[in-house]
Amino acid sequence: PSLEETVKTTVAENPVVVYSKSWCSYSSEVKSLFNGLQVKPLVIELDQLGAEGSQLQNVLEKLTGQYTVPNVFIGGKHIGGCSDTVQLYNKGELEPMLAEANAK
Amino acid sequence: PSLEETVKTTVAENPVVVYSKSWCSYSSEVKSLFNGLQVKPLVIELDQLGAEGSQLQNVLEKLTGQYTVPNVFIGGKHIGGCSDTVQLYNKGELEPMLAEANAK
Ligand SMILES: N[C@@H](CCC(=O)N[C@@H](CS)C(=O)NCC(=O)O)C(=O)O
Ligand SMILES: N[C@@H](CCC(=O)N[C@@H](CS)C(=O)NCC(=O)O)C(=O)O
Ligand code: FES
Repeated sequence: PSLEETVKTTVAENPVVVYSKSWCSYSSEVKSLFNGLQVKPLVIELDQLGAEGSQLQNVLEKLTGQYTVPNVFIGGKHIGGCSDTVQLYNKGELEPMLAEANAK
Repeated sequence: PSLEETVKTTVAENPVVVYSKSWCSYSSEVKSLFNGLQVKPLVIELDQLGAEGSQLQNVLEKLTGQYTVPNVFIGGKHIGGCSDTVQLYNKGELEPMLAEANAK
């Protein structure tokens, strides 16, 4: 499959997916937000995939308009970055989304 | 001069110095904290210096014990990262330090 199909399958088959960079504090913040909610996201560290990492980042930009990390999906839906996810949490909208996606 | 001497001279001669990475949100946060206080730090983007960037990062670790970015100095004194600088600000201790270092 193409990288694009791989991303589409990954986000469809996993309740929560975080495309991340291992040394990035914003990526760590969103990972610990999910861990605090007893959710185990599928985490893909783009910086640990060699050349495929930057290819994936370009595919994510094409599919979502977002090049930056962290890039978060819940229930197959593109959520955005760290600030978007934190905002949803603060508005009480994140947990219902996680429940609906059977992430807990 | 060695890279170590260069760093020592840079932090001694500039009131506020931020070693940063241009695409890092924590680095941007600390830069905007200073800009909001009408302080223009000397910003060194480690990712824009080629091989010297990672050498500088190693020298900073040797001199300060801190490898991560942002790496902040005020009045020649090592402050720490983004969270350290924000904490000092929240405690009301950052502005007096900036005034003492003639940063404003
Ligand atoms: N507001 C966004 C900021 C995202 C952002 O700027 N991420 C940086 C790293 S912290 C990035 O991806 N920079 C480009 C790159 O690393 O390739 C969020 O909360 O996720
Ligand atoms: N708590 C620290 C966190 C610093 C940190 O982990 N920085 C990351 C980037 S956000 C880093 O330098 N990682 C290793 C690297 O990028 O070389 C701070 O507030 O500055
Ligand atoms: S690389 Fe610094 S916050 Fe992401």
